[in-house]
Amino acid sequence: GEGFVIIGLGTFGTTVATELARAGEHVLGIDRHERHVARVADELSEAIIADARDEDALREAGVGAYATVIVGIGEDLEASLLATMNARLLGVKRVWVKAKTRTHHRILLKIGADRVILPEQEIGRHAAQVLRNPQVRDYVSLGNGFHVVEYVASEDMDGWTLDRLKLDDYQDLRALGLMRGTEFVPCTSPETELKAEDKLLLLGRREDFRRFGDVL
Amino acid sequence: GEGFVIIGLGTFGTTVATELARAGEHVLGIDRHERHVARVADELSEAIIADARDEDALREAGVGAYATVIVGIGEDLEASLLATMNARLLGVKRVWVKAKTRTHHRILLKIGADRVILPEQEIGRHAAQVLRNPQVRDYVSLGNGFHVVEYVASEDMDGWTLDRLKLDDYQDLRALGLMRGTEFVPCTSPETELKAEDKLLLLGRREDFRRFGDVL
Ligand SMILES: Nc1ncnc2c1ncn2[C@@H]1O[C@H](COP(=O)(O)OP(=O)(O)OP(=O)(O)O)[C@@H](O)[C@H]1O
Ligand SMILES: Nc1ncnc2c1ncn2[C@@H]1O[C@H](COP(=O)(O)OP(=O)(O)OP(=O)(O)O)[C@@H](O)[C@H]1O
Repeated sequence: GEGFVIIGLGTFGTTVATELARAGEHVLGIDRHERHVARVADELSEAIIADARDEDALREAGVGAYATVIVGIGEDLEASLLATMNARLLGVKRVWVKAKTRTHHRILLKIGADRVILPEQEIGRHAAQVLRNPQVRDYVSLGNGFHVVEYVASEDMDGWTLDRLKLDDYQDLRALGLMRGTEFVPCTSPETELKAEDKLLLLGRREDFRRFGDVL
Repeated sequence: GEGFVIIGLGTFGTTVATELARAGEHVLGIDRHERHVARVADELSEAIIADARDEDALREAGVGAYATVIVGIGEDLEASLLATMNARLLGVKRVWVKAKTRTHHRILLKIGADRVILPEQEIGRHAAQVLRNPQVRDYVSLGNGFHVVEYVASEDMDGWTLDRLKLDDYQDLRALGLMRGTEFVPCTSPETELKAEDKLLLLGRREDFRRFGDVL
């Protein structure tokens, strides 16, 4: 609540701003390029042309009244740092910042960012995982080395029963269930039959998945 | 198998290349800037300075022998398009391409990319979701409007039984289980007691989660 300010309306900043606005949130967008402001002005509550390095400009834009600032300036480290520091100076409670490198990441955390986001690294890691294991469609990390993996059953697995996956051979691997189109199929019985394209929802440790992928 | 070529060693390309190399895959990295090639040369199987727009340069680099090419050139649309077309001309089976805009996305698919990746949009959408619902830690899309959401129990929810979430009031919402530290707790009984910080694994439709988030 209490609105969102997006400073830097590049691809990332514009996406965050418009997604929030479409969900009904109050969004102020700020960029120093008139064209970048103009292309989102209709969708946001407010859109202002300003240089984020200028504390007074941000104060006049009313940034201090907001609970959250997102800084979407990736290339210009100095501008990204100044925007972050200015947001903090104006009393903003939550500041998230997009960055390009681990070094930016560390510096930003030191100067007051609550969270630093590295889109190219996150998506790059994810792409590498899926490239190596095409049946791994997506996954979430739960922390502590555990993951929930969306694993798509291949043609060869059509007709297999669940026990053929030998999940018990692994330290901590289990099937939470599977989606077949729009139908949820529980995986409580080892006799459960799989069909090609079924989306198995597997929970386990990273090491389990590595071996599981090698075995299949 | 059969190796990976990464054309364009920016942040995304470098991440994909090094992640694959660290997993033991055979990786060839290509970039037109000597510095970008030099910084990853030690980690990859091979690293070459070349302009991806030059089909002969790519042929000489041996790109035709690989099964997969990843194009990590985001800014220069023409170079990204040419790199994609060249990879196809050289007979590469799988070509994934990073892009910045929906327009690039559509053009790339038309000229032969198997998959187009938009890191800033994907992470931007994800960030917007988490900003609005801090308890939504992560999620995967299963297609057909279904998602698996990692939902962190708040302090207020400490001691709640599962039935207090009233999951049955929603069209398709169910608890697949929850992680408490490194322990998996099944959610088969409505009497299951929740603790703060528990990571609930919920499966449901987008609309269900929207209402669920509003109610809680
Ligand atoms: N000092 C500044 N004040 C306000 N806006 C700025 C400032 N510097 C850069 N911007 C804006 O930030 C936006 C993002 O800029 P940048 O070129 O760093 O993009 P990027 O990190 O490549 O972004 P993306 O990948 O999200 O497109 C641009 O719209 C740019 O005009
Ligand atoms: N014609 C080309 N041939 C080979 N490499 C190229 C060519 N054009 C650009 N590159 C390289 O592609 C890489 C990515 O370039 P670009 O500036 O488009 O990055 P980007 O999309 O902002 O990348 P990232 O966000 O992943 O850092 C750079 O290392 C650049 O040298």
